[in-house]
Amino acid sequence: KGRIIAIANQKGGVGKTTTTLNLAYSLSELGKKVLLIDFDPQSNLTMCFGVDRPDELETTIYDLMMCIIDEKEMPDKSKYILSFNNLDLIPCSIELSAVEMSLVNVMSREVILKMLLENFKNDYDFIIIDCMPALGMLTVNALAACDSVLIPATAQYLSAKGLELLLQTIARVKKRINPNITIDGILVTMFSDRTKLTKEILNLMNDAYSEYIRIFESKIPVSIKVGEASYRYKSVIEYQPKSKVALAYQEFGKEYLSYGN
Amino acid sequence: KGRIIAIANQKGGVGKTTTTLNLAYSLSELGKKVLLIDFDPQSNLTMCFGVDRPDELETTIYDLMMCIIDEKEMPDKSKYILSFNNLDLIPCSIELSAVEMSLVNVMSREVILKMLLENFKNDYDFIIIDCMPALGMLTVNALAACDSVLIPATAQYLSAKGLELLLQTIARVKKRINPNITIDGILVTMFSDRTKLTKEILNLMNDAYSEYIRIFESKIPVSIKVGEASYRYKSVIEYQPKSKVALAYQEFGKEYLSYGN
Ligand SMILES: Nc1ncnc2c1ncn2[C@@H]1O[C@H](COP(=O)(O)OP(=O)(O)OP(=O)(O)O)[C@@H](O)[C@H]1O
Ligand SMILES: Nc1ncnc2c1ncn2[C@@H]1O[C@H](COP(=O)(O)OP(=O)(O)OP(=O)(O)O)[C@@H](O)[C@H]1O
Ligand SMILES: [Mg+2]
Ligand SMILES: [Mg+2]
Repeated sequence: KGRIIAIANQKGGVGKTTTTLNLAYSLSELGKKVLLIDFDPQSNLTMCFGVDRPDELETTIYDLMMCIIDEKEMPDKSKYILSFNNLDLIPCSIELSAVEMSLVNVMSREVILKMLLENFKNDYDFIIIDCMPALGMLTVNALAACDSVLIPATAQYLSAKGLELLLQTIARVKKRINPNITIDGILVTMFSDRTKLTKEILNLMNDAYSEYIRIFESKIPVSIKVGEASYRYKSVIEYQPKSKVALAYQEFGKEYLSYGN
Repeated sequence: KGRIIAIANQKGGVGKTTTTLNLAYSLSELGKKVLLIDFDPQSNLTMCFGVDRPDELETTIYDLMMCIIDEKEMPDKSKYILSFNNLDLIPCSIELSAVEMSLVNVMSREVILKMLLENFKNDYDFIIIDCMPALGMLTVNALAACDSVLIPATAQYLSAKGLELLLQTIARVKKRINPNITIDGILVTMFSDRTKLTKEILNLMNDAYSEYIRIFESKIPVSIKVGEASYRYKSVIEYQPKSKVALAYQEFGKEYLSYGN
């Protein structure tokens, strides 16, 4: 109960937000109670939940982080948790970028999110954190708070190269802050198996990492349905349940659970 | 001479690095002398120049920024400028993320890059800065230093939504730090005109912005050639000059110059 997963990769646009939403949806279809945390000031996950102007929300993850930092009482959960189709979300807004600066001089600054999430672990099977494309203090908070990291990555040269830096950061967090952190694995997204380059990059990734990091069997194919879904504030599983990409995310949900998660 | 362009968009993976490299290549084919600045600690542009391990470079933009901050003498240009096919590059490494913290208490912290680039303006027609997917102190430095901003964007819902925040940031920089900053325009990348969604998002963008921001005629099509090119450390114009995407970037270079840039 209350297993916390960080969806992390500092490379931009590799499907972190899309994977957060669809893995959550798939797990909830399989009977799990899931809380989503939008931990990116760009608030894409919050937008995908149908919030057109995240900056106009009264209470977001920023306010909750400040409550922990200033040792103030948290507002009532009903005041800020958004619910949609069996998924709960703690939304974000651009204010969260101010936290990175505020954290500079805060005691135990890397574990503020960890302390915050203690308040929710008993209410959910899974808490999934959508991270920003950076390895700064916010992402470190997510890595410090989580039980495990799930890494979406594309079969592109720049995405594959970026994995080294991410793994180094996770190793450092493991050493200094969160000894129990594990890596669930690498999920290949936006996969188009018809190209020779993709196969080549996949082989590179397998050679470099498969010995000590799982590379999930499920590969999420590239599909315009994903963009269409976010435009309609839906996960692609809801929007086009019979599509290849929806089925892939559902398969991935099952695969994820099959490893005893 | 010495016109400085910031390639900026806080959304991840919208083609900032790809556009930096290929616009530069196109301009150099048209006879312009171009200096590239890799201003993203993830150092993707530096990798595209063939540097397998940016962190092993002796001198990068990080060291130069620290020279300005500590008022030390800059090393000789030949020590750090990388050259490749008529393009010059000041490379980056992960160290640059340390600068964001160091800048917190530095006098005139938003104009450190501006001061640094004074040393190069006379040697080049264009200086093009590749920014990271964030609107923190590094990107603010790029916006403070540039004459104009070029915004790559995809015709996707999340990418289009993110433009508001970027434009607000540019407006704030214009008001407080760089009154002469202009926006060259929005370049639509990874464009696939066969989908209804793309047309819809393009119309949204046109309605929202075309009245006061140019949306370039040239649209960069999605193509696997781009990934193949970066894997071979080349711009796509070099790698596959006859491909649609290469021709589009060449067209874009001409279009860019046609507006008197
Ligand atoms: N399987 C897919 N097929 C096609 N498009 C996709 C797929 N997955 C995601 N996308 C689209 O690609 C873009 C990037 O995806 P997403 O925003 O989920 O990545 P991200 O890693 O969260 O990006 P950021 O680094 O900016 O947070 C979005 O416009 C999304 O709709
Ligand atoms: N026109 C295109 N067609 C297909 N793939 C492309 C195209 N342009 C860029 N790409 C690929 O998409 C990925 C993202 O592009 P790129 O790295 O240039 O974006 P970015 O905005 O610089 O990302 P980041 O926010 O991480 O800095 C890369 O793997 C790149 O090779
Ligand atoms: Mg995201
Ligand atoms: Mg980039």
